[in-house]
Amino acid sequence: MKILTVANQKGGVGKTTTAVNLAVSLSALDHRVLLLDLDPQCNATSSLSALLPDQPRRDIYAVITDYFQNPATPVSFSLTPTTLEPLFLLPGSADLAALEIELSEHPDSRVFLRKILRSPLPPSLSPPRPPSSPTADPPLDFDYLILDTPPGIGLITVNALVAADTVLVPVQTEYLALEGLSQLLRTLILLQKNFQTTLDSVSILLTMFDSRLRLSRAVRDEITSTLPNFHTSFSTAVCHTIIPRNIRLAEAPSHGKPILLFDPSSTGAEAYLDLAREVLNAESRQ
Amino acid sequence: MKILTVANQKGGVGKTTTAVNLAVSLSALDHRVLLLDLDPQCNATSSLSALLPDQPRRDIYAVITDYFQNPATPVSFSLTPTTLEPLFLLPGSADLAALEIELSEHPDSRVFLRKILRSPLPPSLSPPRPPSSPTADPPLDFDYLILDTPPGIGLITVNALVAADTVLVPVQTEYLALEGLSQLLRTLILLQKNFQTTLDSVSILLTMFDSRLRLSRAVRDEITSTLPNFHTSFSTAVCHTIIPRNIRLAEAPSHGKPILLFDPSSTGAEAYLDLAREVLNAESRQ
Ligand SMILES: Nc1ncnc2c1ncn2[C@@H]1O[C@H](COP(=O)(O)OP(=O)(O)OP(=O)(O)O)[C@@H](O)[C@H]1O
Ligand SMILES: Nc1ncnc2c1ncn2[C@@H]1O[C@H](COP(=O)(O)OP(=O)(O)OP(=O)(O)O)[C@@H](O)[C@H]1O
Ligand SMILES: [Mg+2]
Ligand SMILES: [Mg+2]
Repeated sequence: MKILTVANQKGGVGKTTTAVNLAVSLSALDHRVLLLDLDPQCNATSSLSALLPDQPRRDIYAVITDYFQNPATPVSFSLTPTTLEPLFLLPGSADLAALEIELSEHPDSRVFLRKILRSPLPPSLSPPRPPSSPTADPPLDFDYLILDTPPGIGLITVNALVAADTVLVPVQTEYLALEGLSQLLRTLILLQKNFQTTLDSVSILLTMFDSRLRLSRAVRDEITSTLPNFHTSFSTAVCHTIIPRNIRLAEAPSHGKPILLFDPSSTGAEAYLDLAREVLNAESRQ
Repeated sequence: MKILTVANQKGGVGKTTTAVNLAVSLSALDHRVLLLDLDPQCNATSSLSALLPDQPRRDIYAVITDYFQNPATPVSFSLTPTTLEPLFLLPGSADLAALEIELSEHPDSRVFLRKILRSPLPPSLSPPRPPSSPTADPPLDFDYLILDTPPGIGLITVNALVAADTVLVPVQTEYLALEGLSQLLRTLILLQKNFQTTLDSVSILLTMFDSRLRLSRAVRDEITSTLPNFHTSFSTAVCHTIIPRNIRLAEAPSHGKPILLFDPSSTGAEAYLDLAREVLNAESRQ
């Protein structure tokens, strides 16, 4: 099971769009995927609203508070199935915003998510039987956990970075998004030192790229030339796949569908399928 | 002196672009303006880097920690002048991110900014003499304080909302930015009740608007039709000015200049001058 966290403290760079569409593309390529919505805005959850049952299951806030109230008993996830077998969701909650204050003094405040996700999976993690095959016994785990995070570097994002095997950093190909990149890499180095993270790779994903714009090309060239200067114990690379600016990606959430179902022939859908294949290839090479 | 806070928990909607270019446009129309960068990313500060002296003055973090360490003595701001005469800056600091944890238990944790900005202005607030007129005695206050805030609704943003007379909410004309709007209005109502804020108006500013796109038009129509349903004790309205998507606005920060100096004839420069006039008109009507 690989934990992939999508993060960037800069706002509006395509974190949610990437987490949702990468999760869907990986499950379309027959991998068992759990998408976790760790943003109080719940944008990942609403981006898939057309694929969810009417009664959503437990949300991430309930799972986290359960862990703190009953640390000795295995956490019960009772995940939300989607109409896209084998994709499951742990929905977001507006109450997550309160956690920053509630937990800031707790000794586990930066590692609780890693403990929740990595502890020996209790039987209750086994997702509910997919509606299509009531008799099959669902497997106990997933191939990928994809974590969508809020902007900023608050407690929730720190937890998601500490829990990650891989961090995917969407960077909008504009100047202000470029500025924050070195700050984020320094934060990752610090977290690895302080919490012995299992982080082995950081990938920069260029998003909203418009090859006609000088700015897009300039930012792409700047990132590909400066990244090698960062000496880290984890590997850093720029994804081969580049996500183009494609209005269909911005329209899809208003229909509650991922791009693969909203407009499968769009450049956005193709790009996220390419990204999924690149993620799968990277893993098979390790 | 009017305190105008630019805020929206959704990331990447044009908060910094609006705070910087509105502050510059108001000062170009001969008003004394102080821009405060409350975002640990310091994007507002870097967007004006070409107008700043080599040695920046005290930053916002130094001012806030000074207030907490020496509550009895007047705060010394020593503001940073810019090459644009009546515009001054209180630069941002990456250390702001630490405040969320450091101050969360303090009794003043949500009102400290209002106290710092509204207390009888100590002589030290008087901005340094503008380089061009060493003998003139600078006035003690400003016509406008413009506050740029980070994404999310953390401690810093709450403080900026509690201190505000007016809140300007940039909303990118896309679906996910629309979703968070009602959550923000509910937060403002709650803050007004709990902290007796002086908030008298909330204005929604449509940004990155592309009239050729169905999505832009649909989001604009949705906002203008649903806003009147929000019954609040402060007035809410959609700004008459709409900021178009204009690549020059995204290029300007890489030159450290506001749009008015980077490309004065661009649609972006015209729109922010229109917005400044609209803000001035709204005030003269009160
Ligand atoms: N490649 C793309 N082409 C066009 N629009 C895009 C693309 N990727 C994302 N968008 C749109 O840009 C906006 C910002 O994207 P998104 O919300 O995914 O960013 P985010 O980093 O998750 O934001 P936040 O910081 O608020 O969590 C959304 O309206 C989204 O629909
Ligand atoms: N009207 C516009 N047309 C084109 N690009 C724009 C426009 N307004 C802002 N931008 C660009 O869009 C990106 C996001 O804008 P900006 O950084 O101002 O948003 P923000 O809300 O301050 O983001 P954050 O949530 O990270 O603080 C930036 O790259 C900016 O240059
Ligand atoms: Mg998001
Ligand atoms: Mg900003």
